[in-house]
Amino acid sequence: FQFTVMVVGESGLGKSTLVNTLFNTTLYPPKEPLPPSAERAKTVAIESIGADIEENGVRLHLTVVDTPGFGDFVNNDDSWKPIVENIESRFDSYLEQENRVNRIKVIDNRVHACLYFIQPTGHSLKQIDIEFMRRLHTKVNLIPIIAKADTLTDEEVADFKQRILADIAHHNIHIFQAPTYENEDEETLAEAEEIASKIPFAVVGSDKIVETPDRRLVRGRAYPWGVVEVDNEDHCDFVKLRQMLVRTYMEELREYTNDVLYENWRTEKLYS
Amino acid sequence: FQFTVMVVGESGLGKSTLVNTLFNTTLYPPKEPLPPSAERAKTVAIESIGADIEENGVRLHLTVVDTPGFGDFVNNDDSWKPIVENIESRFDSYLEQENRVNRIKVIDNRVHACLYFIQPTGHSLKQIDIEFMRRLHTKVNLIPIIAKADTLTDEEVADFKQRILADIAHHNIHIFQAPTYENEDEETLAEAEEIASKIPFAVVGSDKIVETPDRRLVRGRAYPWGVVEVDNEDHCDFVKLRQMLVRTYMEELREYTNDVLYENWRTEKLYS
Ligand SMILES: Nc1nc2c(ncn2[C@@H]2O[C@H](COP(=O)(O)OP(=O)(O)O)[C@@H](O)[C@H]2O)c(=O)[nH]1
Ligand SMILES: Nc1nc2c(ncn2[C@@H]2O[C@H](COP(=O)(O)OP(=O)(O)O)[C@@H](O)[C@H]2O)c(=O)[nH]1
Repeated sequence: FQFTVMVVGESGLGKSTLVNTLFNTTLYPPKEPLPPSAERAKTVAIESIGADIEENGVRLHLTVVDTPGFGDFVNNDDSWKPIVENIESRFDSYLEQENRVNRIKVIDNRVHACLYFIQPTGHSLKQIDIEFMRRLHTKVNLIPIIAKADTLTDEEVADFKQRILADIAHHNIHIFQAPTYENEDEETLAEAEEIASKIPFAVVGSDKIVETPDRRLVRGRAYPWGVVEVDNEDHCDFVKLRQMLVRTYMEELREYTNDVLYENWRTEKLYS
Repeated sequence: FQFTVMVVGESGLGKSTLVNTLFNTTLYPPKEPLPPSAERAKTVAIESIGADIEENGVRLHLTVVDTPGFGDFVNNDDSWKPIVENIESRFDSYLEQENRVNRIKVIDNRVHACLYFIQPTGHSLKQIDIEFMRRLHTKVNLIPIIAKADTLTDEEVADFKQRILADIAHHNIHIFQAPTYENEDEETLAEAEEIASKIPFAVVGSDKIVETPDRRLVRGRAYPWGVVEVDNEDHCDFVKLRQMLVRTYMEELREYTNDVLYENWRTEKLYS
């Protein structure tokens, strides 16, 4: 089946690295650094990259939609526009397929989740974060994540998460909340709550294998003062993000997109 | 005597922490986090904070000029303007004092150095960095520093420094280069070269004392995977920045401001 995830955040927040880490694949090859004289983009671009991968024995076609340029200009007014337009054009093309007489094979390339990367300032959300999320939370499942979380101590992560959630609540922004079902067993409910309690996930990404001081080989980042391990839950919430996105909630993300976000858009379109 | 340093960079790059670390004083008290409903600034502000400190047995009046709001808006067009205006108004007030008949006590509150904080993206300079530096390098001694350098591995720091210097060269930006004199001894020259080779300094700041795994008490940041030490030259260039700013070059920074930057501005003003 199809799963489309969009990544949004300013350049240098580790987006490409995180996508590679999440799907354990070099979806994004290492970047060739631009020469200083290179012409810099003037508007937000929308680029897609696809791959067939297998998760939990399930084969899926993964599409990652990148949004280079977002937040990178001196003036970022309306930088959310090309992104909203892209999401809605996918709704349009789905509606068109649904409306065909002969609906043999509907290809669902709607955006099922949007990973929004928050710069680890340690203060609170930036203006651009709030502007973006306000415009997009009714169109796509928003999953805000704290980028490069190895910049923050445990205490700073806890405070930062609290302030981010306060900002989100204050601006009435709806971020993706995994639904819980009454008929689920204790263990699944506990796991769902465990995941929910970590939002926004503070993640570290790495496509490199490094050796820890006690000689284990892990995915991580090696600093002179120690090694951050991506898959170590005492170091960051990467495992939780992966569980939420890939193992536990891929189905819910697609259903919510179809049953709620797309339906609301379709209804609005009919009556506008 | 008077020493005035300006700090510029977007919110959350550790500017207040670094100032406290540099002068070993709580010049900036811990920030009270703003509530989500707080009205956010709309323009760049200029705020000064002063303190009498002693460095190397020399008493000096230190003024730190902060520029909250720079780079923080969705639209940062012209965010350099209030900063350039502030620097020039200080030139104006110095010129006015010089022109008085009775020049008893001239107070030099011109900006002697500007610490420009670069976000540790790992790629290259952002548009706003280039825009700012192009506008200010002829008005003030620019000292670019890589903020929160504990975000970068040793290899990433080396690559990032190279690309930053390439960007700076490409745009003909003049950053402060400490002058070297022919009559200096071998040791002083070697020290000067050692400092110059680290530019732009990759710094880590901390006003907290933490304990290292081998039980030393140091200024630093404690992570689950290790302790970054501010004063450890294998961890960051903080010591070099401090040497350049406080021990070695405070005199040169003030002289260059007076003999070159101010003089050029004064000449331009006379002929404009
Ligand atoms: N500290 C830290 N650096 C990271 C992390 N992930 C990636 N990086 C580094 O950040 C730089 C930019 O990463 P990249 O994935 O290209 O960012 P993008 O521009 O958002 O796609 C590279 O030097 C990466 O090695 C992370 O989790 N923590
Ligand atoms: N990783 C890292 N965090 C830092 C560093 N210096 C300060 N911080 C943290 O970054 C956050 C913002 O620091 P602050 O000094 O208020 O930044 P400012 O907004 O630029 O003045 C705080 O949580 C600091 O503890 C540093 O060198 N490295």
